[in-house]
Amino acid sequence: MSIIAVINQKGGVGKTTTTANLGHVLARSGKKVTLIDFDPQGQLAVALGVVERRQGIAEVMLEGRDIRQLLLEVRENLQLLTAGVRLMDIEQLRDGGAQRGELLSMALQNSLQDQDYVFIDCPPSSGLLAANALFASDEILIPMAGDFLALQGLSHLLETLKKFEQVLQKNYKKQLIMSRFSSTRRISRQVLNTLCKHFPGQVMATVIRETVLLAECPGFGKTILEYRPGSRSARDFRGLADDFLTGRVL
Amino acid sequence: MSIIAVINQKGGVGKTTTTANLGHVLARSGKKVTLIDFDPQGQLAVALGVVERRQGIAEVMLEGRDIRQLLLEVRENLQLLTAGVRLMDIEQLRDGGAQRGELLSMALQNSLQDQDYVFIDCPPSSGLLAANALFASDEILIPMAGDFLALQGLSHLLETLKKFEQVLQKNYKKQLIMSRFSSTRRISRQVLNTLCKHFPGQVMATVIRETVLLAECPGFGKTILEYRPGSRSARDFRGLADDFLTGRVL
Ligand SMILES: Nc1ncnc2c1ncn2[C@@H]1O[C@H](COP(=O)(O)OP(=O)(O)OP(=O)(O)O)[C@@H](O)[C@H]1O
Ligand SMILES: Nc1ncnc2c1ncn2[C@@H]1O[C@H](COP(=O)(O)OP(=O)(O)OP(=O)(O)O)[C@@H](O)[C@H]1O
Ligand SMILES: [Mg+2]
Ligand SMILES: [Mg+2]
Repeated sequence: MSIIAVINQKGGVGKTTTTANLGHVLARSGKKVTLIDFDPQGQLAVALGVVERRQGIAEVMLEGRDIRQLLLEVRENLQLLTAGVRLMDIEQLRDGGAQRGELLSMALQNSLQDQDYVFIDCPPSSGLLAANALFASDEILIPMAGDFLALQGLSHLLETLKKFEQVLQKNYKKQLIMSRFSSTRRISRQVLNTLCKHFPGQVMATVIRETVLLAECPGFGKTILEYRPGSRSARDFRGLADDFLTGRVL
Repeated sequence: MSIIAVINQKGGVGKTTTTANLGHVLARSGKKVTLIDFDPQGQLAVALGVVERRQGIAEVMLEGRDIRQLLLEVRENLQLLTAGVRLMDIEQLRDGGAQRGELLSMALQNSLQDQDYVFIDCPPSSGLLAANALFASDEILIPMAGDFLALQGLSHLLETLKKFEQVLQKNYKKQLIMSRFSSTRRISRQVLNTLCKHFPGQVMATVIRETVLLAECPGFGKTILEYRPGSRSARDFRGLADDFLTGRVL
């Protein structure tokens, strides 16, 4: 079982979109996948068609609730643990010192062992929620949009990750995903070229193209596989899943 | 002097882009404008060409530094107060109870009185930084992208704002800006129609169209007025400034 944080403090780059769609493709291919909505906005649940507020990971971390009772089977082989009602409280925990960063890791201990992959959809910030996700994870996926501010934000993220690796004595496997690529935009191509140059062997081979379909499908609570199974976008995510499983990079 | 929070916890909707470009147009038209980078990512400074890390609003709030010494005149009539090095610390302040939310308001007291407008570029979160911005502001601008998750996130934001208004006994003037509008995308038109239907008189008349120019110009530290003065995008922001000054809504 491997735990993967989908993280980037830059907003709107495609963290939730990547988690929902990559997760679903892997589940369809027979892997056992759990997705954790670790953003108080709760958009991963919405994107998968779960709209009512319900207890989730926050209540496991803060109240010791049993994870098994809160997991929702949202698709075949795909479970969702929603954000819960109190996830925002974790950002403002005052007591507990360094242990505040270990709550998620403790909550996941000895559970989900039957899963192949657990993905954590992170919020666009670098506080205690991000710290908890990083502490609990073995791998990191970094969605990147094809624009300058996303590239500029990456240096901020890598500084944060470096600090974590030093404190935790950990070396994460880090992979970048080009998640909103417009081949007609020079800036998009420049961002991709820059990533390949500075992070050789760490950029996943399949780019996710910018398409209106991915802006529409969360509105129906459907993944791209359900909304437009024959689309280029569905192919993009199938390609990304292959990259993830085989380690194919640019 | 009016203080305006540019806020939306949904990431990547155009908060920083709106603050930089609307601020510059108003300054060009002769208004005295101060912009505060209230996001630890520090992207408002980058978008205006200020790249080195320097002291800013965090040091005013946490160390009592004098605001006048930290203000940068970045364009004619346009001052910038950068994020500073310790802005992230504010999200995790543990002591001080409710006063933790008043630090910005106290820091701005009796300064910037000579300004016409002070805009606060907020981070994509709803913790203590957002609380400080809301406490200090009289008005709120909410940039909205033309996609379903931005619309869904709006209900989350409005819940947060309602709580604030009750606690602070305040009634904010709230205006929505359609900040990444693609007329060829049905979802974009649907989002705009939904906003106009549910928030009559609160959607600013000019929509900011999606254009590669706005994804490029931060890379040169230029606003749209400098990067492509004759473009449709420059016209969009001039129109938005007129809406802001005259109260023109859809
Ligand atoms: N490749 C794409 N093409 C078009 N739209 C996309 C694409 N990827 C994501 N989107 C849309 O862009 C918006 C932002 O994506 P998403 O919400 O997944 O990003 P995020 O990083 O999770 O955002 P946040 O920082 O707010 O959590 C969403 O409305 C989504 O539907
Ligand atoms: N109308 C537009 N057309 C094209 N690109 C845009 C437009 N508005 C903003 N952008 C680009 O989209 C990205 C997100 O915009 P911006 O950074 O201003 O949003 P934000 O809400 O401040 O993000 P964050 O939540 O990370 O603070 C940036 O790279 C910006 O250049
Ligand atoms: Mg998200
Ligand atoms: Mg911003």
